[in-house]
Amino acid sequence: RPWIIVIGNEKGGSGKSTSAMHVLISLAQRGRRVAAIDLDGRQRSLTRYLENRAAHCKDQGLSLVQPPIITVERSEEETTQDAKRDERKRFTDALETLAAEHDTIMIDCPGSDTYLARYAHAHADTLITPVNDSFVDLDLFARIDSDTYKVKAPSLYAEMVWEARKWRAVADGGQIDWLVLRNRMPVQRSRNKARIQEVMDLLAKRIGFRHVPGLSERVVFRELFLKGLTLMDLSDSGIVGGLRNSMSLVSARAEVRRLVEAVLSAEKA
Amino acid sequence: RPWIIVIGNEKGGSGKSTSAMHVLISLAQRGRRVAAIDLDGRQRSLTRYLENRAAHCKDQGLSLVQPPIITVERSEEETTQDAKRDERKRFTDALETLAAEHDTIMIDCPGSDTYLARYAHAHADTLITPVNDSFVDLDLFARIDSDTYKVKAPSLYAEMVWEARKWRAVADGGQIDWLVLRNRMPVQRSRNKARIQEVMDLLAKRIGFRHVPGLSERVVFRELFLKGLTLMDLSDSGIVGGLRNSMSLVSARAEVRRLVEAVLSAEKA
Ligand SMILES: Nc1ncnc2c1ncn2[C@@H]1O[C@H](COP(=O)(O)OP(=O)(O)OP(=O)(O)O)[C@@H](O)[C@H]1O
Ligand SMILES: Nc1ncnc2c1ncn2[C@@H]1O[C@H](COP(=O)(O)OP(=O)(O)OP(=O)(O)O)[C@@H](O)[C@H]1O
Ligand SMILES: [Mg+2]
Ligand SMILES: [Mg+2]
Repeated sequence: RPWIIVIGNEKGGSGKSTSAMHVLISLAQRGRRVAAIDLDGRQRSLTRYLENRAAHCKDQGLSLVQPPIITVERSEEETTQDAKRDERKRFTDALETLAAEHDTIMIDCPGSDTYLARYAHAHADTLITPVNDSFVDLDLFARIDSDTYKVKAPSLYAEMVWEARKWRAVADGGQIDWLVLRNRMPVQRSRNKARIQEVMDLLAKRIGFRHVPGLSERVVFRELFLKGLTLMDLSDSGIVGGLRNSMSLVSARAEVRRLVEAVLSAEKA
Repeated sequence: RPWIIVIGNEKGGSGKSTSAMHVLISLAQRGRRVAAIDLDGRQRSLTRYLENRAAHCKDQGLSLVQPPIITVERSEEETTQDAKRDERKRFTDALETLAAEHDTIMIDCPGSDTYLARYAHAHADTLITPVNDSFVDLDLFARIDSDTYKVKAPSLYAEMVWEARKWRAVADGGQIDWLVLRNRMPVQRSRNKARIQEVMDLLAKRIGFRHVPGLSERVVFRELFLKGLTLMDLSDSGIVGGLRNSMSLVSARAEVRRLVEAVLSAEKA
């Protein structure tokens, strides 16, 4: 059975699709037979990103790695029970279709609490959760004391992952290796950034995840979507019309590489 | 009947709750009888922000404006029809409860496409949509050509607002004044920022919204959540333990003030 990597965080805009695309392409470039499943049947950001890539390659006569993707549509069933059964089936069908020809499957979740996302979490070998460098986002992990910055209690998303881990343990005794990374971190040092680092390290022990090196706030992450490119497709001078700051590009690529290495070490585990 | 302001964008993490809190507190400080409705029954970011504010004021003996908020819980009904009826009722009850004592009601929407959010959009006098300075976010407004940056076709969220406008016109002949602002813009000039500005100005004409001055990427927006404070609660030197860069604080406040003025000009219209 393939290695299943889920990118999850019910908090919207934490960087799931952006991270998913960069890890997906990195793994493909390293020769893995990797495919993707998009569980965001409405916004389909990862699907759109790959569609843009295919169109750009066709236009420009480029041949870049192009992992296949299955987009799981939302159920139209009228009752909750029927919708859940329908979604479980769609998920399993997508997984089985891809498992036949791929050893690694990356699953991008929507930015809200859906049954489909929960079901995917329960199937994860590796769960990757990007989170904004922000106490607003951390509120989904735990209630934090506003004076001492101590962890008062776990919160919604931590509880959801806890549920998924129990579900998984019951199903096949498997474990979920949970990697959490900060995204859109300010490049310069800031007191907020230092505080969030400390809180994340505490939460890692308390909630049970690995706090892995994250990604900085960089305009380049937002520029590449229309052409379906990732940092790993660019040379150091940047294909994208001469990117003005190749130092930033080199640092950005190093950050993605460190994330991918953390993910690969999860596979060995 | 009160002035209804809806903060909406189905794309997660675009800055709805952050903008909602800052506009809400600004209006309260200007003496309006304003209250809030939180339609994000699960994450409740705006509710949490105001809870933190109340707790902080109590701890520190501060007396800051404290607008009331009603959090609309998600329906537990088993069929789609029943859930919709239930949600319409909860929405209307919240609105009527607050309308009795307030002339302005601000409604924060969740970062996903829900019936409750759509119903709220159809009741808006003024709709405020923050969007990340990013082609990933713009994909929800329109398909953009990756070479010419021309608008190819409107997309999901633009269509949703179009539907809400039709619904509103049929219901009472009313119009929705739609304000769209970019959020988390890089402080420095960048080519991506300039391009997005142009695309937004084109979309404004084509889709029918006002492109209003937005908010820059600033760590301070993320630091204030735990104590429930906003930029408007801080003096120029910053209550929050001596904020190191008061220039940035002054500019940040000017940006919020410009947004609030754009919102107030919507009320006159
Ligand atoms: N490291 C980064 N630097 C700069 N911008 C970023 C970075 N990561 C993500 N973004 C931008 O932040 C926004 C949110 O990213 P993305 O869509 O990947 O998040 P998401 O978690 O998949 O969102 P959703 O919950 O809607 O699925 C996008 O506009 C994206 O371009
Ligand atoms: N102008 C800004 N500068 C810096 N950080 C910001 C800014 N605006 C928002 N943020 C941060 O971005 C993240 C998303 O903001 P917010 O929660 O307000 O968005 P949202 O649209 O309400 O999200 P959701 O879709 O989950 O409801 C938060 O971590 C917040 O602190
Ligand atoms: Mg996404
Ligand atoms: Mg919100």
